[in-house]
Amino acid sequence: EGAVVSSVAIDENQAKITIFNVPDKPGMAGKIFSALGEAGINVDVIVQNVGKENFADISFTVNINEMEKAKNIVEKVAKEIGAERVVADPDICKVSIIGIGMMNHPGVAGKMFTCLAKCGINIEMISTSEIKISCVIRKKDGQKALLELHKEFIEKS
Amino acid sequence: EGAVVSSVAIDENQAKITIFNVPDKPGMAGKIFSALGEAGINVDVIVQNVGKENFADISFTVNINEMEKAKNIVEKVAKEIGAERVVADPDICKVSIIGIGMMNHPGVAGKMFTCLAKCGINIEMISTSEIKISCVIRKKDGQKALLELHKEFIEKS
Ligand SMILES: C[C@@H](O)[C@H](N)C(=O)O
Ligand SMILES: C[C@@H](O)[C@H](N)C(=O)O
Repeated sequence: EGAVVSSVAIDENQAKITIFNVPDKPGMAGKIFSALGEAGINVDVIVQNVGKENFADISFTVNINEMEKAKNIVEKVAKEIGAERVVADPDICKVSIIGIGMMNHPGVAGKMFTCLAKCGINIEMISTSEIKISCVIRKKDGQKALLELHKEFIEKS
Repeated sequence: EGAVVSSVAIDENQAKITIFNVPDKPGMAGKIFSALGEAGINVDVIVQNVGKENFADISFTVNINEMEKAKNIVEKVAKEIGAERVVADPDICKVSIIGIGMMNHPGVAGKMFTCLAKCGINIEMISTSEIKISCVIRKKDGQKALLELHKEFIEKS
């Protein structure tokens, strides 16, 4: 399965913002991201997992230079929609493995996550598409993660 | 911004599985997805948002035909790692908008989420990459969502 991953990448210029306990009903995500869009803020990853007890958390990443602006916008919307609180965290990075048809190669995800675990790196967010698996981790772990993922997926194949 | 989205898609053959309250420490995601990989189960979306109080939920989707097999595997791992419980849900579908460089078109995500909200559709999971924004919603809402997203993004541009 090593052959299906064509590259590994890191983005060390991102910050994450989490809106905790967004009411889990239609229109909430729309309000948040329309407000960001109107302000011209480029959003990279958006992650939302299933809600619990009628609330869901929504996280997204932006360029670290836009973190304060994005946070201010989202705090306004959070008040309007009755979300609990907003936390901005610049101390992250995003590591990704990129390849074709990864969905058809079971084990690629497990291999990536195990590789990070072997470095003692905690995975904070996961987002995927057919061609990319991305993990948000602590910024300090980024270079180590990149090195080990490269060894695991690129050098071994 | 309508021009940046080249297609909209639906996948009505997926089920979602959520492992609730996974201990938020290195190695947990690795164990779960290695077990699925060893069983040859193809995983599509994987979503994990930031943890709270040392626990995080992990959700993923599989072909509906593999749901039971995947659920059984994950329940075993969940026991081993001390996760709280596993819930499998076949009553979903995944709708996506696909385009180039969507990150550089602020507002695309907000437009998609607002479009779904206007149909009264609740967004249950969100996962993104540069070329794709996917939402997991109730299966019954799928065709309506596809129609409206197509009107919004394809017919209007
Ligand atoms: C939480 C948020 O995604 C909500 N379910 C919505 O549809 O907007
Ligand atoms: C929750 C899970 O992702 C855990 N943080 C891990 O690194 O495996």
